[in-house]
Amino acid sequence: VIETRKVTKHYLMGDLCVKALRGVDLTVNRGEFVAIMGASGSGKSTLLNVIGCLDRPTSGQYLLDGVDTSGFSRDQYAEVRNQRIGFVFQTFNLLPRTTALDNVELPLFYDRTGKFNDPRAAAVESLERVGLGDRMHHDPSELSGGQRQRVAMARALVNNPSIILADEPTGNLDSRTSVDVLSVFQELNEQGITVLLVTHETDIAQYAKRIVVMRDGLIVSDRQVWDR
Amino acid sequence: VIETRKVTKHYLMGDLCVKALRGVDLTVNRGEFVAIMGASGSGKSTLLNVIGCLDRPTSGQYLLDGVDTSGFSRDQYAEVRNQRIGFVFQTFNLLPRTTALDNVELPLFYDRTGKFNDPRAAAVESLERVGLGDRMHHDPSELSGGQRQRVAMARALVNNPSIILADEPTGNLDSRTSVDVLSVFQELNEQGITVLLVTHETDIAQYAKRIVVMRDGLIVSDRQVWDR
Ligand SMILES: Nc1ncnc2c1ncn2[C@@H]1O[C@H](COP(=O)(O)OP(=O)(O)OP(=O)(O)O)[C@@H](O)[C@H]1O
Ligand SMILES: Nc1ncnc2c1ncn2[C@@H]1O[C@H](COP(=O)(O)OP(=O)(O)OP(=O)(O)O)[C@@H](O)[C@H]1O
Ligand SMILES: [Mg+2]
Ligand SMILES: [Mg+2]
Repeated sequence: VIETRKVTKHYLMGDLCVKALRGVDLTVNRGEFVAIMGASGSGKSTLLNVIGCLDRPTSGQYLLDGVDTSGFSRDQYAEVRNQRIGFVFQTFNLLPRTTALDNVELPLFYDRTGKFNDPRAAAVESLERVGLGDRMHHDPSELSGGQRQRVAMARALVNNPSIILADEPTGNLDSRTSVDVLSVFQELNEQGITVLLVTHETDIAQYAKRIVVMRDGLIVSDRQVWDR
Repeated sequence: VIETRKVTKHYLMGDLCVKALRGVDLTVNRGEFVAIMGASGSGKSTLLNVIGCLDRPTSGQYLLDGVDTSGFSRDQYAEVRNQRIGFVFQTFNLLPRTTALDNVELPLFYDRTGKFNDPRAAAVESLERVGLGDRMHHDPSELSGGQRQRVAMARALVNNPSIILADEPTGNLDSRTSVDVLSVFQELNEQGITVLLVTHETDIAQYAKRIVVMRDGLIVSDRQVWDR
């Protein structure tokens, strides 16, 4: 369902060229649960942004469901981001001065498939699933770091995406809350949803069935996880 | 050096009262290295904000170096924040559209002690110490999550504070980079600097000499760490 071929991403800063991705080949099949690990600055978020259609590669190809994304129009990119992919950002990206409930409900206003006849109920359920049933009317400045992280997760899941991309979703969570959140991802994966999870913790990566390790913009290891 | 007595912090939201801190007694002596752990929402950041003079308690007292902070003027609060305490925020709080170097140099402009005759050199050294020597001219949007976290750290350390308060400083860092960053804290602690570190990872907490655990706005355990 996800296939990158020799994807590179270069940033030009004056006469310096920062090579965030240097030729990444990654194939993920529908229903897989993949953890992506690697040092700070190794390119994990950049790769996730390309896969989530938030950024285009400098060179190389990215095929989503077998279709080359370089041909996409702005509308097609938006449709992928709003309906097919749920993205949990490393820096949450919540709307300030907007309650958790409204933040989570927002993607449903963009949904034109008509399958959400009660967006408010779907948002409430999504927040309850990550343990925030009693924090729905707080805005981000009235929430703890881990609570904001979970609002970002609830928002990513609310429109039942077929692919979930999560960038360090447990970075601000204690182990008990992390386990609760990861079991949500596991349940969704058992229902056939594809999950890509960036994490720097090996305990968290163990929840996945495959671990990909990056270093300096390249994939250096890619193996199945046994004995989960 | 730090002493809280029955500190509470309540947030009023309509007719609801959220009790983030419910009576916290914590005494930290000069030169200690304390880790604070606890579930998401248990009050760790709120406690750190009170200790860092970023927020006042609803009731109870907070004594810094034996002086009751409730008597402080605005200037005294600012002087504590700018000179005595280095704060690494859970959400970094960097200035956008401002390079890492300028972000780190900023606290030195507020310093009126005259001890920094070369603020730029001090900022460069602080960034190099956290491994960002080659990212100094990037602004936050051009940095990875873990790099932004380290800029926040470099900024907190640049004016040689006598107390460091770090809120999840390794939440976005891989284990190798975390070890590098924690050894910076350990070195500073060996020079006599008091360190309070909020973390949700037990591996990280092991670098401290004492671990305090919070739950629902209270301290539920407080013990020394042996066999480091
Ligand atoms: N301004 C506010 N108004 C209302 N409630 C608040 C406000 N700020 C924080 N809270 C609540 O106070 C509680 C403690 O928050 P705090 O940020 O201290 O938690 P924490 O232990 O740092 O959590 P985390 O590990 O998730 O960062 C949380 O339940 C949060 O929802
Ligand atoms: N807009 C940009 N301009 C220049 N360099 C950039 C830009 N965005 C990212 N970079 C650089 O690209 C590299 C990869 O960044 P990326 O965010 O993918 O890392 P990461 O693996 O997610 O790191 P972390 O674990 O710290 O979040 C970093 O060294 C970063 O400094
Ligand atoms: Mg990242
Ligand atoms: Mg916190």
